[in-house]
Amino acid sequence: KTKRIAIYGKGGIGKSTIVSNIAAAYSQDHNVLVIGCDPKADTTRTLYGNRLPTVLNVLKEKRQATVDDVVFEGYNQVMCVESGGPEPGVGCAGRGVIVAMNLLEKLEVFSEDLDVIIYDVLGDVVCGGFAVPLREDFADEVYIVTSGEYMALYAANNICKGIKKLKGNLGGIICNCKGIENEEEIVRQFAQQVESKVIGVIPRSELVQKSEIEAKTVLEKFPESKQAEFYRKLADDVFHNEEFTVPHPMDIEEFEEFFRG
Amino acid sequence: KTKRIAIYGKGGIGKSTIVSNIAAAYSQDHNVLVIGCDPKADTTRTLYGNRLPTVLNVLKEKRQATVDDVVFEGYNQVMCVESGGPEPGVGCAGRGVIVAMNLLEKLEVFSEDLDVIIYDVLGDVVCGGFAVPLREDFADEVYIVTSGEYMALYAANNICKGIKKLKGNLGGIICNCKGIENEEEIVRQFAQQVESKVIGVIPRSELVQKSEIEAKTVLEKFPESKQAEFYRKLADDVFHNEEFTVPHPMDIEEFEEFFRG
Ligand SMILES: Nc1ncnc2c1ncn2[C@@H]1O[C@H](COP(=O)(O)OP(=O)(O)O)[C@@H](O)[C@H]1O
Ligand SMILES: Nc1ncnc2c1ncn2[C@@H]1O[C@H](COP(=O)(O)OP(=O)(O)O)[C@@H](O)[C@H]1O
Ligand code: SF4
Ligand SMILES: [Mg+2]
Ligand SMILES: [Mg+2]
Repeated sequence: KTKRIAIYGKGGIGKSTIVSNIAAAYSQDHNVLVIGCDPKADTTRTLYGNRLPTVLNVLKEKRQATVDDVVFEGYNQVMCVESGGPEPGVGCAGRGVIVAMNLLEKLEVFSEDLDVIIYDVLGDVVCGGFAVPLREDFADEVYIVTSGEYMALYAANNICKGIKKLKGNLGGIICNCKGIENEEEIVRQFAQQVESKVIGVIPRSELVQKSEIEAKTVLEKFPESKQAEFYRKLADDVFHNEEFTVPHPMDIEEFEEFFRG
Repeated sequence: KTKRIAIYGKGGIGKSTIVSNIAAAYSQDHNVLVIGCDPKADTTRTLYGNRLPTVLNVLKEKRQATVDDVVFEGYNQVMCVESGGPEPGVGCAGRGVIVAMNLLEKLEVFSEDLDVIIYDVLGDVVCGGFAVPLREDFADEVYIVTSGEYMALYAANNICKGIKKLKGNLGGIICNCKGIENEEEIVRQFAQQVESKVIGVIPRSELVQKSEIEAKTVLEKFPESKQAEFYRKLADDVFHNEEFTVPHPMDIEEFEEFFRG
């Protein structure tokens, strides 16, 4: 059975870095499809080596798009798709996700022999197209990327509200460290408060920038590094995870209290 | 003529801090109305001393809301409103802004004897309700808050796309420093690239946290400080600004080039 995972988190928190590196880890032994659902359209850059044409942009040029117009093969045969977003100020920012999901369904991309599908989804607002991987039959498990910072945890709590509303399954919280004091403990307490768990901790590392500059993942550029090992471990723990919860988000007073305490 | 200003920027960049402090600066000699258009609903906390009831939440309880249900007087008689946002996963995150604008119009709040109206608007996505202060007859001038970081400038460039699309007037870029190397220069070059200017630079300061913890602005808690002076200067430069441009946003390749260069 295909493992269908959605990764959510505040913009800039590190979703694409984590998604591309765990996809690279899975690619050793599995058929993987990565679908970028962030208007930034840069989830797959380090897997493909370049920015992909987005589904939205392809459909502006071609009325009948084929699989080869929107699905591209990257590192170790990871399949890559970027939804894209409309021009700012023109309709719903999440429209690209809706259009991409419909097209991939129509082109029967989802019925391929895939072991893992990973959605990388903008989490600053949980609405419109950005709620689609949660609400419709696209992803079975959700993981939230956060750091110990207020803004990241606020967004994580908001995403928990969305998951609960849309009856999704929260598999766990991924701590992508920013170097905050006591960061791992703060994130563990947050996970406990929302009735989930920390499924992985990824340290801050220069190797991320060094590989990113060459449009590569850490796994490709520095396969022997400790950082690559952290991503492999996370990939493994997510793959074998069987504990899911409906999160118990904090209301605003509880959240402020939690952060001050 | 009432000065009607919208402040946009990436979530967490410092909009509310800047909006509340320049409102406090204006309050000396002017009638000011501050309208929070961020689902976080915390723009006015340091002006009122507490979190305000949001328009959306008030309308859940009362079908006929009055001015006193949604407009609250804070520091130095600054009038405060919070739009609020719907529960994540339930409809458009910008719905609170639309509902609040309609209610304030109906209650004739805008026809009051106001010198300055300031909108604090989420800028991670420029769509739905978040585009309303740009597209409809609510604000005449837009200012974008950014730092020297990639994510903040990416969002600023996106907001420029929205302003251009919706034919808004960009008054300038406000640099809220994060302590990045060469930050002011990076932001000046960005402003030049999009055919705008830097209208103010606000240093990073502990006084922000120290006053925020007491739900006060820097102007209220530390009126004699250098930081308060920076906010007063910005308020002054914005108030007297008469140069507006339709921004010239960068496309994605130009933006990547700009940031690498
Ligand atoms: N563990 C890490 N260590 C160092 N830098 C990181 C790490 N994770 C992410 N980054 C950096 O943070 C920035 C944002 O990461 P990204 O994955 O693009 O975020 P998102 O997809 O959530 O917007 C990138 O420039 C990336 O290089
Ligand atoms: N100039 C500054 N110096 C230090 N901290 C700041 C400064 N401006 C903002 N902050 C901090 O950054 C955080 C986010 O600021 P805020 O104004 O709430 O952002 P936004 O309204 O854009 O989401 C706040 O915790 C605030 O204390
Ligand atoms: S639903 Fe969300 S993404 Fe769509 S227009 Fe509204 S705020 Fe924007
Ligand atoms: Mg990303
Ligand atoms: Mg704010």
